[in-house]
Amino acid sequence: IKALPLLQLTAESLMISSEKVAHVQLNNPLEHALLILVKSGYSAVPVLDIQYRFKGIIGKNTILNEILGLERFELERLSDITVERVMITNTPCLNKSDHFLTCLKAVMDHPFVCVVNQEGYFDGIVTRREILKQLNKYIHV
Amino acid sequence: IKALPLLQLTAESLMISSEKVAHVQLNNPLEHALLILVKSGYSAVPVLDIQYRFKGIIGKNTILNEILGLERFELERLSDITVERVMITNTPCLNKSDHFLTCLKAVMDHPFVCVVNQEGYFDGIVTRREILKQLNKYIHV
Ligand SMILES: Nc1ncnc2c1ncn2[C@@H]1O[C@@H]2COP(=O)(O)O[C@H]3[C@@H](O)[C@H](n4cnc5c(N)ncnc54)O[C@@H]3COP(=O)(O)O[C@H]2[C@H]1O
Ligand SMILES: Nc1ncnc2c1ncn2[C@@H]1O[C@@H]2COP(=O)(O)O[C@H]3[C@@H](O)[C@H](n4cnc5c(N)ncnc54)O[C@@H]3COP(=O)(O)O[C@H]2[C@H]1O
Repeated sequence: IKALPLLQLTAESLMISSEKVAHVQLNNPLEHALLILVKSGYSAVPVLDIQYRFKGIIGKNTILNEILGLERFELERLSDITVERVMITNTPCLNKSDHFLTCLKAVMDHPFVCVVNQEGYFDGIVTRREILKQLNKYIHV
Repeated sequence: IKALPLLQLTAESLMISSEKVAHVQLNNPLEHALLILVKSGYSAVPVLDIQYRFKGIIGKNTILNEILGLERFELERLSDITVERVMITNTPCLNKSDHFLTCLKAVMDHPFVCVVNQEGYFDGIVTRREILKQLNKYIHV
C-alpha cells in the first residue's frame, strides 16, 4: 500500500497556499472578524499574528456564541472583544512534509487544518474538499 | 473495482438518520433559525415543511448576509424574514439506494447532502465526515 502514489502526496502539495487563505489578526475586534467571515463566505478562518505566525482559528459559531445574551444577540459587544480572547487554539496542525494519511486523519474531525512550519509560521491549509478530490481520483484508478 | 465492499455501501447505511438531524421549518423567522444554528453549533441545517418534506438548506452565512446593512448587522430584521424567503434550494440530493461513489461526488462540493425519497420526504443526511471515515477504513485494508 506504501507504493500508492496517493499515499506519497504531502501536505505541501495538497494545501491551499497562505496567500490564498483569508485570515484575521490576533488583535482584530470581533466586529471586523465577523465582517471578514461574512464577506468571504467562510465559516471559519485561521488567526495569525503580525508576523504571520499561526495562532488559532475563529469562526461564526465562536463569535455568535460569545454575544448570545439572555434575550438577544448583543451585537454592540462585538467591538469590545478581540479575536485573541475567544479564538480556538487547541486544533491539530500539519507540517508541509506530512504524508496523505496524516492529512486524512487530521481532517476527519476538522473541515480544514493549518499547515505550520517549525517556527510556527503559517504555510497554508489542507481542506476536506482537497482530500476528497484526491480520493475520488484514486478510487477510479 | 465493483467488488470493493466500500463501493457497495448505500446512502442509507452512511447517513445520519432524520431523527438525529437538527432542522428548521419553512415558516420559522430567521431569528429562530439563527438561535437553532448557534445552539446546535452547526453552520447549516436542512429546512423541512410541516410534513417533514425536504425544502432547502439554511446556514449562518445566508442569514448574516441577509441582515448585513451598509453600516452594521441589522439584527432587528431577523424577526421579519422567514427561512423560506432566503434558504438555498438548488442543492443536490441523494436517494437511500445511491451507492458510495455517488455519495462521494455529492459531498465534493457540499459539507453535507440530504437524503430524500421519491415523494420528497426527508430521510437523513450524508456528511463529509462519514465519507472520510469510510475511506480511512478502506485505505488501510
Ligand atoms: N468561496 C467558495 N467557493 C467554492 N466553494 C466554497 C466556497 N466557500 C465554501 N465552499 C464550499 O463549502 C465548504 C465549506 O466551507 P466552510 O466555509 O464551511 O469551511 C471552509 C473554511 O472554513 C476553510 N477554507 C476553505 N478555503 C479557505 C480560504 N481560501 N481561506 C480561508 N479559509 C478557507 O476550510 C473549510 C473547508 O473548506 P472546503 O473547501 O473543504 O469546503 C468548502 C467548499 O466545498
Ligand atoms: N456537535 C458536534 N460534535 C462533533 N463534531 C462536530 C459537531 N459539530 C460540528 N462538528 C465537526 O465540524 C464539522 C463541520 O460542521 P458544520 O456545522 O460546519 O457542518 C455540518 C452541518 O452543517 C451538518 N450536520 C452534521 N451533523 C448534523 C446534524 N446532526 N444535524 C444537522 N446538521 C448536521 O453537516 C455538516 C458536515 O458535518 P461533518 O460531520 O462532516 O463535519 C463536522 C464535524 O466534523
